[in-house]
Amino acid sequence: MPRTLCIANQKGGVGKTTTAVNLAAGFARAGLRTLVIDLDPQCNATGALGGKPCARHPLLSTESLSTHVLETDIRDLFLLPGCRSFQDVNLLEHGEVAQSEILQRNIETGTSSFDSVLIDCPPSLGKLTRAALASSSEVLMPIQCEYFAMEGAAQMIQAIKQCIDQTEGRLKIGGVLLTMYDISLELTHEVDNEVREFFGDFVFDTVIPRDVAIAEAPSFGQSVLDYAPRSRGSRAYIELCMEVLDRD
Amino acid sequence: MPRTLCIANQKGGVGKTTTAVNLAAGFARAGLRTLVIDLDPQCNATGALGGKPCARHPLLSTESLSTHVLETDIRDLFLLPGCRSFQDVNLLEHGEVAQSEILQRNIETGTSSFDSVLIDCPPSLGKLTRAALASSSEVLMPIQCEYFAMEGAAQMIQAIKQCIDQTEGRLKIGGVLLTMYDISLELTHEVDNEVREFFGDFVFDTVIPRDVAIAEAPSFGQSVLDYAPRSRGSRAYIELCMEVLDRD
Ligand SMILES: Nc1ncnc2c1ncn2[C@@H]1O[C@H](COP(=O)(O)OP(=O)(O)OP(=O)(O)O)[C@@H](O)[C@H]1O
Ligand SMILES: Nc1ncnc2c1ncn2[C@@H]1O[C@H](COP(=O)(O)OP(=O)(O)OP(=O)(O)O)[C@@H](O)[C@H]1O
Ligand SMILES: [Mg+2]
Ligand SMILES: [Mg+2]
Repeated sequence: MPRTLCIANQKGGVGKTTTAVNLAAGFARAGLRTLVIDLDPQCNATGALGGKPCARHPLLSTESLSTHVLETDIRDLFLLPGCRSFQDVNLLEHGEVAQSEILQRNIETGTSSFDSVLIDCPPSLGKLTRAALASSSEVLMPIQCEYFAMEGAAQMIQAIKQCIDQTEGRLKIGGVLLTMYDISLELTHEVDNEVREFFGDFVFDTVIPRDVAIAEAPSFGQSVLDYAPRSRGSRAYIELCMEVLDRD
Repeated sequence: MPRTLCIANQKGGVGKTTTAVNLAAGFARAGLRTLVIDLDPQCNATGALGGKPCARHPLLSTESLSTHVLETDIRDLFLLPGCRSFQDVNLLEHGEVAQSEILQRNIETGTSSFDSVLIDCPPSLGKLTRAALASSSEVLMPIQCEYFAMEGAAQMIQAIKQCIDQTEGRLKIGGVLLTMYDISLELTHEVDNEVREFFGDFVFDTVIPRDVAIAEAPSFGQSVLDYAPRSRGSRAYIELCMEVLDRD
């Protein structure tokens, strides 16, 4: 089983996709054979890595995962594209337990040839995210330094604890990442203090600064590491990559 | 039937809650008896208006809506709080059609004493958002001036068109709002051009600038109009309010 990180937070727009793509690019650069799985019907991770969404979600298909895995422009980085179709999402969200089990089984059996796997989740705590948590070895939670960030954190932790119980402790909290960090704003420091008080050592030392290079990179189908290698955003994701690899 | 605006976009973190709260405060200031309905299990609109989430979602209860409506610190502004409980959200998301119909019926029958109603939606195109669209007279779509914004726009329009067909044209597109607009970023101008090309006259003339006062206001349980009346953010939401009222 590869190291499988679930990038999740029910709050929208906190940097889940951005973190999945750029952290994966960092792992690939460190020589790890890495797969990004796009579980969000918005398919942002698929677009950011230059892929096209599938008509049917590969995780629901009976064919082996490897038939759907795409190469990206980055050596050692591969993509399992997402699917915009609501039937599939609805099928996963509303289907019987069996559907989530298919998803879990496909993730577990289809990823053994990789060293690391990152799953980009939609902004919800529905069955898709719960199935992703259940198939992962750790959860990484990006948090924006804004007021609403803390409101949903307790709920997110509750859902993670439920998953940890159900998987008999296989899932652990990989870490909490502060994103879009703006050192000049008092609000940022206030939320930073609150997050560190609530999460303690789970919070990564590395924070990701707000940097327009990070927001521009996906329009070129590149990670920020390739698009703007000397930017603060790129350096921060490389630093985060080192810290995550250290925590293994 | 009051004018009922559904504030929706499946993309996360684009300013749905911020727009629902501050636009509602603008309507109340213009003398309209206004209700904010919090349909998001994150309950951010509830927190931003100083309310507490309910144990059971008021829209699913058999009691009349008015028993759950709360006053806020703002004259003429009322709140129907949200509910964090997943049972209710799951019930709405997974339940039979009947559940969505209860929601729709409760919105339609319970809001007749108001002049305007704003519904804050979660970042998804699931049954909750679709039921909200079906109970509204118009949909207002906040869009962040970032690359991923356009990726999901076409899907959102498709879902809105489906709703317009199902409600025999009662729902119309109220407008598209550009949020977190940063005039100094080239990315902002690029996305602005793309959005106006795609949506044409639906795009409001008013854009909401990125302004930290907007992000600080909810931690004081206030709208930005009350928290920082001379800020760019407050002026922009007042301007938007005038433009929305003009479009009626
Ligand atoms: N550190 C950063 N600096 C500047 N912009 C950023 C940063 N991180 C993310 N962004 C931008 O902010 C927006 C939100 O980020 P992203 O889409 O990754 O969040 P998300 O949590 O995946 O959203 P969703 O909840 O919709 O899935 C994107 O437009 C992204 O480019
Ligand atoms: N114009 C603005 N300037 C600065 N910050 C803003 C602005 N609009 C919103 N924000 C902040 O950006 C974050 C995202 O906004 P908000 O929570 O309203 O988006 P949302 O679409 O409701 O998110 P979700 O998809 O999670 O429901 C919040 O922390 C909010 O305070
Ligand atoms: Mg995302
Ligand atoms: Mg919201």
